[in-house]
Amino acid sequence: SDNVVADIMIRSFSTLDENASLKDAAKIMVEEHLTHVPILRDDKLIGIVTSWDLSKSIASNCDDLKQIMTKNVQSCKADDPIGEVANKMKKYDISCLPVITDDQKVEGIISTDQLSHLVSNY
Amino acid sequence: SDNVVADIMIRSFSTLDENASLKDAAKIMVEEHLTHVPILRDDKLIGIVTSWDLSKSIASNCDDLKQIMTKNVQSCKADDPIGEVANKMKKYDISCLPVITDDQKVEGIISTDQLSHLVSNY
Ligand SMILES: C[S@@+](CC[C@H](N)C(=O)[O-])C[C@H]1O[C@@H](n2cnc3c(N)ncnc32)[C@H](O)[C@@H]1O
Ligand SMILES: C[S@@+](CC[C@H](N)C(=O)[O-])C[C@H]1O[C@@H](n2cnc3c(N)ncnc32)[C@H](O)[C@@H]1O
Repeated sequence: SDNVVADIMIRSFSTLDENASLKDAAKIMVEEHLTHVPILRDDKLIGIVTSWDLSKSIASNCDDLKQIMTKNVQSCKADDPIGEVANKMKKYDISCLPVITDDQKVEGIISTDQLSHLVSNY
Repeated sequence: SDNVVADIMIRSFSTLDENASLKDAAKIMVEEHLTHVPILRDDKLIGIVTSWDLSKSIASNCDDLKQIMTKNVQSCKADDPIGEVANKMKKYDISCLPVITDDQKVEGIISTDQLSHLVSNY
């Protein structure tokens, strides 16, 4: 498909500052029906926390966001082809990529949910 | 696409009995990198718990699996066309459908992750 990320990425999403609590992350996920929340330091992407990470927190009784979040974040650019980001998510077994600008600011999110909508009939 | 669910569904997955604890659910998700776990009563599908539900548990300080799990489960059959299940997941904003037999037994799981792999180049 000739689509690029910008054609299907979500543009309204929530982020958290790195000093937020794990409970803040859980509340945002519940209130906004999200499963992936980018973590920022001075507006730049430094991590991601997902609902799967919250299962880590429950299983290990650890509630420190800085320990639970993933710091080595896979991301993509708005003009990346859809096929390429689908490959990346498959390769790393992840369901979501933050879309970042050249100075590490987050301008969108693309997940396997959006990609799967390309497969639906309507 | 002419694919049916059976072509791409996951056949090895974990389930939990309805009397399991929320912590059991969190542990299975962590150990097996899963985000969706079907809940069974006498081997029949009666609910589903996802990592998103765990964020509900943290945000609301409730750790009772029976209260946190979703009881009205959307599911599909192995011979359903892929386009149809993609529509269903989009309609209900869910990322996974258990694949069930005529007597409510779970024989597989299909998620937006599998559907998105159809979009990747290789
Ligand atoms: C391996 S995946 C498995 C579950 C599911 N596929 C998902 O993406 O949540 C879960 C782990 O991947 C991490 N993760 C999710 N999106 C990521 C991304 N864009 N870059 C790096 N890690 C990511 C999460 O922080 C979590 O620890
Ligand atoms: C509305 S979705 C939003 C997050 C994400 N899209 C997901 O599927 O986890 C989250 C809720 O959907 C429920 N859910 C997930 N799969 C389901 C299914 N096959 N049938 C019914 N509810 C389901 C979960 O129990 C959870 O309460």
